[in-house]
Amino acid sequence: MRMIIAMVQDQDVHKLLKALTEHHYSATKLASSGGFLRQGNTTLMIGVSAEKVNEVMEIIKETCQTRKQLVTPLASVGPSMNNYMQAPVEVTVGGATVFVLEVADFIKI
Amino acid sequence: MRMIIAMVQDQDVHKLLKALTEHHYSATKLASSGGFLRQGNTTLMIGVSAEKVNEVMEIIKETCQTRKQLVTPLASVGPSMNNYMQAPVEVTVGGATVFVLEVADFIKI
Amino acid sequence: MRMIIAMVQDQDVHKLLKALTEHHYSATKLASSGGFLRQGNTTLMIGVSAEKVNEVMEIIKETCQTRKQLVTPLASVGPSMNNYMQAPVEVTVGGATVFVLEVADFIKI
Ligand SMILES: Nc1ncnc2c1ncn2[C@@H]1O[C@@H]2COP(=O)(O)O[C@H]3[C@@H](O)[C@H](n4cnc5c(N)ncnc54)O[C@@H]3COP(=O)(O)O[C@H]2[C@H]1O
Ligand SMILES: Nc1ncnc2c1ncn2[C@@H]1O[C@@H]2COP(=O)(O)O[C@H]3[C@@H](O)[C@H](n4cnc5c(N)ncnc54)O[C@@H]3COP(=O)(O)O[C@H]2[C@H]1O
Ligand SMILES: Nc1ncnc2c1ncn2[C@@H]1O[C@@H]2COP(=O)(O)O[C@H]3[C@@H](O)[C@H](n4cnc5c(N)ncnc54)O[C@@H]3COP(=O)(O)O[C@H]2[C@H]1O
Repeated sequence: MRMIIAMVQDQDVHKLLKALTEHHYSATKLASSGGFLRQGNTTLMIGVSAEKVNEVMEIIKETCQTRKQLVTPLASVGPSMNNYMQAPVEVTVGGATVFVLEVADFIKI
Repeated sequence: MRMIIAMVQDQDVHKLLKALTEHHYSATKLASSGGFLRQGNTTLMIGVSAEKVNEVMEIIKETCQTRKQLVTPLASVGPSMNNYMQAPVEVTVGGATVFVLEVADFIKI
Repeated sequence: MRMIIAMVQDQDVHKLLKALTEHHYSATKLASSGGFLRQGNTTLMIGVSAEKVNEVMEIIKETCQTRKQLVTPLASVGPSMNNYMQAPVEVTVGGATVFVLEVADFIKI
């Protein structure tokens, strides 16, 4: 058994969950946010048998896209109100960041 | 050390946390939702020494119940307003889905 | 690759994420709550290469503090309105509770 932990963009979650359900995979969704952009994203936990990990990875690749985002860096805010606004920077956010962990035991009650 | 990750139904969380605390177990609660029903549930993370896993599983079994839920499947919504409503279907939701992971290191600061 | 799962107090999250970003570490934030105090806290997931775990632990130690909290225990509420209020108790909440898990596979899409 493996636990797949995938951080994906909110826009792809509906499509990904639909594809997982059609392939009879179960998943649990956690609302999360990114440490750098501090924006909302989604973390999915997907428990699957070891030989199914590759198929789930294919489904994630097909449904989750890379996107560019314009971000205004957290400029150091001066004491006066007319903050020094830096020019926006383009950041590429990947389709998914995926960790696969081994599961020592799996129990359904 | 083991990390127990348990997806349980919201209705059982209070009872389960109370029982865990009475047995001097610590837990962290995450609001989550199911990939299939898209309804709210709860994911608990419980770090315990390896020889205590069975006792925690007993506590989960005693406090978390299986329930049946009536669900109206996501019918394909036609262009007109009189959606084609499928008959509700009964889905059984288990008391808990539990993953036990090995912990390489545990540090309290 | 290791997955660091750290439960920290909300007050330290901004400082911790800033320090992690400055050291080019990525993290994902989950809103969580404690099983005992039932109060909000934060769970961070930080995926790092195995030889960087110690440096991340140092950053957590420098930014996350232990705090004392006054808590009124969940007194057994009698049928009348004049609840029996127990005297508040002081509880020490640690700077961080950290689990390090081994990662079998890491994929970026
Ligand atoms: N110090 C830095 N300087 C410049 N650019 C930086 C940066 N840190 C991150 N970025 C960029 O910002 C994007 C969003 O990162 P964020 O931390 O908000 O959101 C992240 C985070 O929630 C999660 N994530 C990525 N790597 C992770 C890791 N090693 N551990 C835990 N979570 C991770 O996946 C989301 C998307 O990550 P992705 O790598 O595709 O995309 C990242 C990356 O391209
Ligand atoms: N391998 C796994 N990995 C990660 N999380 C897992 C998991 N197995 C279960 N879970 C979590 O536990 C919840 C309850 O699952 P259970 O199997 O008892 O109860 C399930 C099951 O009886 C049924 N179900 C799930 N997928 C189905 C499908 N493709 N077709 C028909 N019924 C399905 O619907 C109930 C609710 O499912 P839902 O996804 O909303 O909510 C799931 C999900 O949040
Ligand atoms: N083994 C574990 N597995 C999963 N999560 C864990 C964990 N150990 C700690 N945590 C998480 O870290 C938070 C802080 O724990 P800490 O031990 O520093 O600080 C704790 C501890 O000093 C105290 N405490 C916990 N359980 C207690 C009990 N049964 N009796 C008396 N004090 C307790 O209350 C503070 C807050 O606990 P709370 O549960 O609200 O919040 C916990 C919980 O969210």
